[in-house]
Amino acid sequence: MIRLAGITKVYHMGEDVTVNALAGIDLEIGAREFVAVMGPSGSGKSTLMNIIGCLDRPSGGRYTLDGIDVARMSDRELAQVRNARIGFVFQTFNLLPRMTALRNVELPLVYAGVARGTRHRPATPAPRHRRPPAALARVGLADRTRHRPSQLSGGQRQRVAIARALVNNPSIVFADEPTGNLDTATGSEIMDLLADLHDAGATIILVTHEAAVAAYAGRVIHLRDGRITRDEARTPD
Amino acid sequence: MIRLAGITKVYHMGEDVTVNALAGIDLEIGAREFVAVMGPSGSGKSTLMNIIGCLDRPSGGRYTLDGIDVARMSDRELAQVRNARIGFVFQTFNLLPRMTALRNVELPLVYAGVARGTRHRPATPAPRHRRPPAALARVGLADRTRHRPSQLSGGQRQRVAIARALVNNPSIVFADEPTGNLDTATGSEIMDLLADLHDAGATIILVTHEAAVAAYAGRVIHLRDGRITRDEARTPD
Ligand SMILES: Nc1ncnc2c1ncn2[C@@H]1O[C@H](COP(=O)(O)OP(=O)(O)OP(=O)(O)O)[C@@H](O)[C@H]1O
Ligand SMILES: Nc1ncnc2c1ncn2[C@@H]1O[C@H](COP(=O)(O)OP(=O)(O)OP(=O)(O)O)[C@@H](O)[C@H]1O
Ligand SMILES: [Mg+2]
Ligand SMILES: [Mg+2]
Repeated sequence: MIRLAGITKVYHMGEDVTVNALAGIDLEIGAREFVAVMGPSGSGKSTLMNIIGCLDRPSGGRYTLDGIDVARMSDRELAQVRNARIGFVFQTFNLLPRMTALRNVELPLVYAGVARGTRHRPATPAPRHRRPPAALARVGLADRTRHRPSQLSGGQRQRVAIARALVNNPSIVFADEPTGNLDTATGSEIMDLLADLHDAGATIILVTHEAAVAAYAGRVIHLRDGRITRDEARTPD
Repeated sequence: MIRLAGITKVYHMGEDVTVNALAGIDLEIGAREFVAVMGPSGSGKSTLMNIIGCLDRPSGGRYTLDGIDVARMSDRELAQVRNARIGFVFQTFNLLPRMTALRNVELPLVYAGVARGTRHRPATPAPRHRRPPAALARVGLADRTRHRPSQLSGGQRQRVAIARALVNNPSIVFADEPTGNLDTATGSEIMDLLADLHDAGATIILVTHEAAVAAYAGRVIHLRDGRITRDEARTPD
């Protein structure tokens, strides 16, 4: 389903400085897998996630998603894939600061054209429209829907980012350190939520530095200096 | 040294909604202590840190720092205390996006008047001026000084925030989830750095959700719903 061959990502900074964020990645991830990506700070995990999640383009190599060469997709086609199939929880949340939690979670539905009606098109039937409040309730934020990001704790912002990533029922979920700002109990609730989605058929790819979180995955990939150093199936506990 | 009595923080959101972020905190922290603050997401940890760190004012109660009632300090006096004595690592880093890592770390020195010379005053002697590069090297970012935050990984931004907090040799270090975005090995290096500062006489107050991080502290305080539920001295390992 996801196939990377010789993927590189190079940053050129003025004065001859080159950063090889990814130095040749060969990787295949099948549908319905649950993969954890681990590795030192700066080793390329977020860069890898952004490329697989169609948020960034590689410098070299080939990425095919369900047999389609992603390099041949236009920006618009990439955006459509992202909206329809992918949910992305960013390491730094990336919430819109002037919108409430609820509005932030509604946004993917608006982009996918399934939110409120417009004068050209009636509103989508209720079940879909009710998703944002339900998504926020599922991450324990039913009483924070009207808060803006600056009025939320760090872990609450992280959970709004998680709810936003899941509201469109994505078939592939990318989660970059989804429990980094959460206490252990709340983190477990989030991991149970991801495990439920996995059971329901989603592919989950997450970055974590915590062994307890990686334990939910069926496979653990280790990165170092932009390369994969280990790729092991593990028996889920 | 730090004394909180009946400290409250209340947010009033339109339409009769009140959030009691802190609901009555009584707490004393002495010089040279190493304290870990733990508790569920949204329980008031960052709010408490911001008040003790003189970044925010309580709604009620009394906070005395070295015998001085902080409520009686002007904003300018508070800023001076912060710059001279306090280093703060924010949960969401708060780096200036258009400045390089080096410039971000230099800022506290500029505010404290110890950076480069101006036409009114010669530059401060070299040892202080060399602090920003040394501070960045100590967190493993010697080769990232010219990167801006958007050109850094999540954990690298976190480490820039840590270097910035420590560059002024603060006597009180506040660290809000300082290892949340770091792999275990890098996280240990940061904790060793904090332990060294503690040995050298600093007071360390940190928020964490990881037991391995709290293990460095001599005392662990638990918050829930804006109150302290447990306050235990522990034998450092
Ligand atoms: N400006 C604000 N207006 C309204 N409510 C706020 C505001 N800032 C914070 N809160 C609320 O105050 C509570 C405490 O927030 P705080 O950031 O101290 O929590 P925390 O313990 O640091 O959580 P986390 O572990 O998720 O970082 C939260 O429930 C939050 O929603
Ligand atoms: N725009 C950029 N320009 C230059 N270098 C960059 C840029 N973005 C990222 N890098 C570098 O690429 C490397 C990989 O970054 P990436 O964000 O993928 O790391 P990571 O594994 O996610 O780290 P962390 O665990 O700290 O989040 C880092 O060393 C970083 O400094
Ligand atoms: Mg990252
Ligand atoms: Mg917090």
